Amino acid sequence: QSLLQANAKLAAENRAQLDHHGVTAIDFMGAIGSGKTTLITRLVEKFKDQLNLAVFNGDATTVDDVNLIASQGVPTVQLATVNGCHLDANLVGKALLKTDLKKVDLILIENIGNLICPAEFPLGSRARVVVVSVTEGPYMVKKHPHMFLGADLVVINKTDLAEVMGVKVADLARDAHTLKPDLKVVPTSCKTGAGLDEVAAALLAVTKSGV
Amino acid sequence: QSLLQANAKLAAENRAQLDHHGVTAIDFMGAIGSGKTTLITRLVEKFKDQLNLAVFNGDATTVDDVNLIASQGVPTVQLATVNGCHLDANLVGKALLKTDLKKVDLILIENIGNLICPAEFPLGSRARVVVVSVTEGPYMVKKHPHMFLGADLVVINKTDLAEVMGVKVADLARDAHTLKPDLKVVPTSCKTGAGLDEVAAALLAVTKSGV
Ligand SMILES: Nc1nc2c(ncn2[C@@H]2O[C@H](COP(=O)(O)OP(=O)(O)OP(=O)(O)O)[C@@H](O)[C@H]2O)c(=O)[nH]1
Ligand SMILES: Nc1nc2c(ncn2[C@@H]2O[C@H](COP(=O)(O)OP(=O)(O)OP(=O)(O)O)[C@@H](O)[C@H]2O)c(=O)[nH]1
Ligand SMILES: [Mg+2]
Ligand SMILES: [Mg+2]
Ligand SMILES: [Zn+2]
Ligand SMILES: [Zn+2]
Repeated sequence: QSLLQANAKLAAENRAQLDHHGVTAIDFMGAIGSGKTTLITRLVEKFKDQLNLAVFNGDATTVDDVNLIASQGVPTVQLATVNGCHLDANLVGKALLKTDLKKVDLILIENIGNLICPAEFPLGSRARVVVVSVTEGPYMVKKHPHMFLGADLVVINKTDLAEVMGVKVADLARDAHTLKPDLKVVPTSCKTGAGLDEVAAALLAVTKSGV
Repeated sequence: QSLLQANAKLAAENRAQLDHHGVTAIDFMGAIGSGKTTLITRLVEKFKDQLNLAVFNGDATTVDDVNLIASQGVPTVQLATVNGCHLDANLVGKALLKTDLKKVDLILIENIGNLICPAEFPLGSRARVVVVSVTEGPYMVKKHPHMFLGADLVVINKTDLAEVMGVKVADLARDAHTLKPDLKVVPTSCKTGAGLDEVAAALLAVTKSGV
């Protein structure tokens, strides 16, 4: 049984456990520094009065990301990756053991900043979000088809910098739809708040869908 | 023999072969979209009248990067990574077989955009450059110590966007020097050209040092 198959099996077990408790987990993948943590922080602000939240973070060396979320009063679990270039279902399974699933509605998982490996390692989440930034240039979607084929939502972040970068958001969106025509793409700026309500609404719909 | 040990052995063989022919290889690592290709393009412009150049590119899915360099009249080899999250010495060894080492002075190798794995897989280069961008945020160096400990030169790119990002270049440089006090750090903007002469001079010194 290959590594990928073993992971897929554990991911299915995680998903069954989450579904059993009516808990939704969402996997936030994306490039390094694309804005995953900032986006999660904004979503926590929007959701914490209506949903019981938990956040899992894959940062291996610093606690900056985890502390930021914890300061919002939301339980956070830091996943202990050892030189990990992606999270896996095993790590998420361990984090689920530390979480009282009866008291949680939505778990936001921040994956490792990497546009290659995480695509191959599902975690058992109900949805996968890919966060890319206009500051990475115009070819980010074209260069990483596996990531986008495995995504349910694409967030094109830092649109406030699109003009100075000379990157067209519409081109990135078109590249995503060329790969996967029904892929939901939302341009955002965590700085100005643009697009965040749309992302929140999409994820709330996933949470309420109870599938 | 572990994967890492096997790679280290091949890297040593690559290095011996390069040294034998008086060829310098430089490994450009860095985050996704940090500016590796643009930097290499600028260096090719500066070096092509004084050195015989070749460029190896690890891009797995598109030829945008390779075509850009080839259009400058420099021989390029695209390394065939399969879902690769890092280049390895084996791939570089194969690319060396396709290169007439008697006719080359300097090989610029663009590694996969990834701030985790490439650190563990030396390629046999004489020097390793890490390219990060201010657009990735203020903690990029702190979050990836392995990468910076293995670097000979750190390029902090896109400084033209430092102010709008609220990121202080001096803080990133200080984090690098905290890890490795003698690490050379050069802030650059491939857009304005700032810092590029300093990077070129540093790499020219490595090339001429014949070590
Ligand atoms: N200009 C601008 N900056 C942003 C935006 N979103 C996030 N940032 C900044 O981008 C940097 C990186 O943001 P993070 O949220 O830490 O990104 P990340 O994807 O979690 O990064 P890693 O976990 O280190 O891979 C920080 O300095 C943020 O303040 C945005 O929409 N516009
Ligand atoms: N504003 C600004 N943009 C830059 C700078 N350097 C590169 N860019 C832009 O950043 C984007 C990414 O640059 P690349 O050179 O493709 O980066 P890369 O590291 O090779 O990217 P990958 O190979 O895809 O990981 C492109 O749109 C470049 O034009 C800079 O100094 N300032
Ligand atoms: Mg983060
Ligand atoms: Mg490139
Ligand atoms: Zn990987
Ligand atoms: Zn890896």
